[in-house]
Amino acid sequence: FIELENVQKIYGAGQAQVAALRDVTLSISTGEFVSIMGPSGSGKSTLLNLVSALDVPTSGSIRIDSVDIGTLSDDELTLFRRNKIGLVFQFFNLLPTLDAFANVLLPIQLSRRANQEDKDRTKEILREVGLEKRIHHKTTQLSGGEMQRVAIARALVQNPKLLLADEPTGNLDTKTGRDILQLLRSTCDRRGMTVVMVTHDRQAANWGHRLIQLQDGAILGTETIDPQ
Amino acid sequence: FIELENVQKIYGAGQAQVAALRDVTLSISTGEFVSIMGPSGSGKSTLLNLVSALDVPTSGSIRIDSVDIGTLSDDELTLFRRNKIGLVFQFFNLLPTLDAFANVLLPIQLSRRANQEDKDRTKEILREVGLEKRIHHKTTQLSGGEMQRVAIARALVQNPKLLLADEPTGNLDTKTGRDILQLLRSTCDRRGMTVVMVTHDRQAANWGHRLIQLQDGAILGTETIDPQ
Ligand SMILES: Nc1ncnc2c1ncn2[C@@H]1O[C@H](COP(=O)(O)OP(=O)(O)OP(=O)(O)O)[C@@H](O)[C@H]1O
Ligand SMILES: Nc1ncnc2c1ncn2[C@@H]1O[C@H](COP(=O)(O)OP(=O)(O)OP(=O)(O)O)[C@@H](O)[C@H]1O
Ligand SMILES: [Mg+2]
Ligand SMILES: [Mg+2]
Repeated sequence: FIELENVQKIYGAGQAQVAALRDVTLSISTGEFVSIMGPSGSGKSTLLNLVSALDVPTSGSIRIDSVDIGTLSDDELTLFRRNKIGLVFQFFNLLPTLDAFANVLLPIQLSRRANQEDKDRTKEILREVGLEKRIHHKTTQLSGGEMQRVAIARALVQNPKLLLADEPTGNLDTKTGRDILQLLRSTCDRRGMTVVMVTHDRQAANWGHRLIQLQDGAILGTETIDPQ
Repeated sequence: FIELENVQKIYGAGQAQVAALRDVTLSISTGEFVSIMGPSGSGKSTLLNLVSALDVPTSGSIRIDSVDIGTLSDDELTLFRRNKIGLVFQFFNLLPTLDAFANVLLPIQLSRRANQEDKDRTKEILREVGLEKRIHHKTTQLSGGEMQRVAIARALVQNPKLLLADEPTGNLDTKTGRDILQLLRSTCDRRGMTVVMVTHDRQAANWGHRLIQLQDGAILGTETIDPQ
């Protein structure tokens, strides 16, 4: 489903050049849940930015669902991302003036007029992440972990084929984090959604099928995770 | 050093009222390192906002270094905060157009003209948090964990009497997180700095002298942490 071939990402030039990713080759199959771990600054968020086509590699190619995303126009990329991919950013990117409900409904409203079914789905997914009592709180009236769960609900609301999540439990206590991981894994198993999750927490990584270790922009190794 | 008496914080009114803190009484002595844990939404960040006087309690009193902070004017609060307290926010609050060096130097420049010694100190503290190679990266050119470490360096640069840190290792891998906790604890022991640290990670909490558990805005219990 995802194929990276010799992907490099180099920021800056000359003296201040940083090789965030060096010659990464990787393949992830449909319905697989892959966890990515690695030290701070090792290239994890950069990898997700390239796979979601929010940034472009310096060299190498990325194919998703058999399409080389480097060949798509901006408009095609926007539609591709909107129809196939759910994104949970490391720092959420919620709209501060909207409430939780409006933030989650937003991806739907960007594609078409939301109907009653969409609104029911939005309330349902907010309930699933434990925020039934915070539906009409503005972003500024939510705690850190509550904002993170709004971001997760927004990424799932349109039943994406691919979920890219950057430290989705980083601001959650162990119990709340476990509930979220359970939701991601059961959605993956039930609907065949492919998941790529970056995390610093080994317990969280163990909810995946496979673990990839990244260091200084290169893949150190990959291992199968025994069912927990 | 810190005394909270019957502190309440209630947001909103009527139907949507939320009691973020309910009748909290707490005392923390000089040079103590206190860890605070609790589920997402239990009132941890609210507690830090009140102790740092960035928000005011609905009722109850807070004394720091024998001063009732509720009686200070805005100007007195600004000076009090700048001279005594170092703050690590849950989402950093860095200035995006400045580089790491300028973000860390900022608290000094707000009080007086920075001299060579200040600049050397700024470079030194960035080295201590492992960012000697990122000193002149702008905030937008840093990873999540690197931004977090800039925020920690900024909070420590003026050798505060009190450090308030909201999930300071939430975006760090285990090893980098341990280095930061070591730095906080050794600064606490060496200089008698009082530390109040909110965390979701029990391993991180264990670097403190005492653990306070918060739930639904109330203190569930407090326990001494055996030296690790
Ligand atoms: N301005 C506000 N208006 C209404 N409710 C608020 C406001 N700010 C915070 N809250 C609510 O107060 C509660 C406590 O928030 P707080 O940020 O202190 O939680 P927290 O313990 O830091 O959680 P987390 O671990 O998720 O960061 C939350 O349930 C939140 O929804
Ligand atoms: N625009 C940029 N210009 C220069 N360097 C950059 C830029 N963006 C990121 N970097 C560098 O690239 C490296 C990889 O960044 P990335 O955000 O992928 O790390 P990460 O693995 O997600 O780290 P963390 O766990 O701290 O979030 C970092 O060392 C960072 O300093
Ligand atoms: Mg990152
Ligand atoms: Mg918080």
